[in-house]
Amino acid sequence: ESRRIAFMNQKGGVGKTTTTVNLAAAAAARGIATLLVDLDPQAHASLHLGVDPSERMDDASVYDVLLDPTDHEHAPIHEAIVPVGENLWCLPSETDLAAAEFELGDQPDRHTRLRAALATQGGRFGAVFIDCPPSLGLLTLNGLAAAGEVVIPMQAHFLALQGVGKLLETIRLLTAGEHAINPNLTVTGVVLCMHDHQAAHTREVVDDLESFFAEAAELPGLPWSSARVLSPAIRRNIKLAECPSFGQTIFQYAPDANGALDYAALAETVFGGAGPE
Amino acid sequence: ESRRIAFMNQKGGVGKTTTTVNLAAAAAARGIATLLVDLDPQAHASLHLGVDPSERMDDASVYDVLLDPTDHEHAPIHEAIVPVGENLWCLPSETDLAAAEFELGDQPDRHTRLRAALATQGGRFGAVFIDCPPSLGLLTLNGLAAAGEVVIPMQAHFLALQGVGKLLETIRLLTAGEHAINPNLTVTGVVLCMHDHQAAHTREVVDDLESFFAEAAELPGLPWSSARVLSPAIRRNIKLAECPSFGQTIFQYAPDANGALDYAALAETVFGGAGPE
Ligand SMILES: Nc1ncnc2c1ncn2[C@@H]1O[C@H](COP(=O)(O)OP(=O)(O)OP(=O)(O)O)[C@@H](O)[C@H]1O
Ligand SMILES: Nc1ncnc2c1ncn2[C@@H]1O[C@H](COP(=O)(O)OP(=O)(O)OP(=O)(O)O)[C@@H](O)[C@H]1O
Ligand SMILES: [Mg+2]
Ligand SMILES: [Mg+2]
Repeated sequence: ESRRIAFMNQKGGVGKTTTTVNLAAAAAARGIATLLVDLDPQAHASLHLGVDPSERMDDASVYDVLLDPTDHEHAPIHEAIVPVGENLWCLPSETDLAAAEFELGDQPDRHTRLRAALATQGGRFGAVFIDCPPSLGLLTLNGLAAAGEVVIPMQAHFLALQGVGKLLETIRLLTAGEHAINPNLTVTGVVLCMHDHQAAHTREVVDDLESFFAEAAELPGLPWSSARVLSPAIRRNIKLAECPSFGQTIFQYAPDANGALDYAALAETVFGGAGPE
Repeated sequence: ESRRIAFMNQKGGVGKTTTTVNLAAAAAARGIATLLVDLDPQAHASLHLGVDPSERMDDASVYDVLLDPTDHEHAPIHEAIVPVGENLWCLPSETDLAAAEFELGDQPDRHTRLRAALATQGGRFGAVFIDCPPSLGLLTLNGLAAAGEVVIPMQAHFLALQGVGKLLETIRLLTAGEHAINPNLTVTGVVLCMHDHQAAHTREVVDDLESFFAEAAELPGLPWSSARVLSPAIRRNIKLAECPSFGQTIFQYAPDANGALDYAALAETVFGGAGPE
């Protein structure tokens, strides 16, 4: 009943952070103790939740936790997780996280550092949402190894379908084989972000996605056998682009805006009994 | 008179590729022999120009050129550069490029591989446009070391201003000090992408940018002392989002669309005598 979801897509600017933050806020509003883990050195999820790394130079961040994922007396995990709202916590990022890929470079457990760190938190959180950077590197792999599920934010363009293919291949590498890093990882689905129902090719792209998932459903044992296009699509809404600069979620900034309605409805899809347990 | 421009911004999805491709096409249309170098393992600039890495598995790419940047008889540079239109060539990317960061990891000249490769091409191209991935890693550093100028595509959000500060710091590290990798690198300016003149905070963000550059102009010797907000801003135009999926530039796909008009006008700003020589 504890959901660990990695929000990943190696393509930049598709709505990973916007989705991770606002879905986490919606989960918290539903009474779920929610932790957002910011795995992007650019720290936009942290900033979006009002946590500014430049004001936390002496405080622990997810970088420190990756370097030391234990819970011994002075371990960074005890200080790194900060409350940001009711039922909502953040494990924030910082610029130095960019160095983690090199510093952990050849450690045998370099992919499972975050998983080890989250294991120290037991049942504290009902939902852990992991915001991944736009790459398939070590940080994203830590997110995927630590999660039980993957959600793929994307835009409904044909070019985006190519990227999804590559992304699913990465997930398969993590789940297949006898030394699989995370054999039970499943793909819960795709979130359509910045969605324009009227655009010329939108319907075709969505149809392509839906038939892909319908075919996958016939092939049990694939990580995406029960994946689907999650509804509703998140419509383009300027309020969603404005609120991060003010350190506010859409629910704080513009609770009646389409962006708030769409993410609240998406939270109902993900948490309302339709998702994997 | 040969312009080498790196299009960089570590933030994802801000319009780097869209700008590099369409500005390159506009330069070619003005009669300038133009080379687009795709430094992103996701190869969207290559795909946008109709070059599909999955159909070129046995062909040389920018990856091979980074591993061997010479022009000896069988060097990859001789085959990697492919014509994609009148006055327009592409040095395409491929998925394996993601491995370059590790493979070049500790070579002393790992930052200047692309520069060495482009030096083999002499005066062949009047313009070299380098599309960078959404990071400040080794690939982007190769792009910055190989360029004479930097153009920063971005969106007019307050959060974007933070990222620009970090980006300029990176440029300063490359240009300052006695061992500077590229001391003559200058910032030509910012391209405002997906611009919405009507949005609530757009004017404020643009004002912030313009005053930042006005102050920088008073401090000679900074890499951005003559940087400016380049005009026009590129308006949000759905045609720009559609054409990459068909391997077409905006000038091929929708030559009368606002996207075509805006990028043609931007080319006039960059090449019409207003840029550095
Ligand atoms: N539905 C939406 N309507 C309007 N703007 C949106 C919407 N979703 C996201 N945006 C804006 O689009 C931009 C990219 O979104 P976001 O930062 O969430 O993407 P990302 O995938 O996390 O990017 P990165 O790859 O850099 O981590 C941001 O400026 C964001 O505010
Ligand atoms: N002016 C515009 N109007 C509408 N859509 C645009 C515009 N500029 C870019 N886009 C679309 O926005 C998305 C992101 O643009 P683009 O891929 O050029 O950004 P990028 O900075 O290169 O991303 P990445 O960081 O992943 O390399 C693409 O789907 C693109 O087609
Ligand atoms: Mg993000
Ligand atoms: Mg790009």
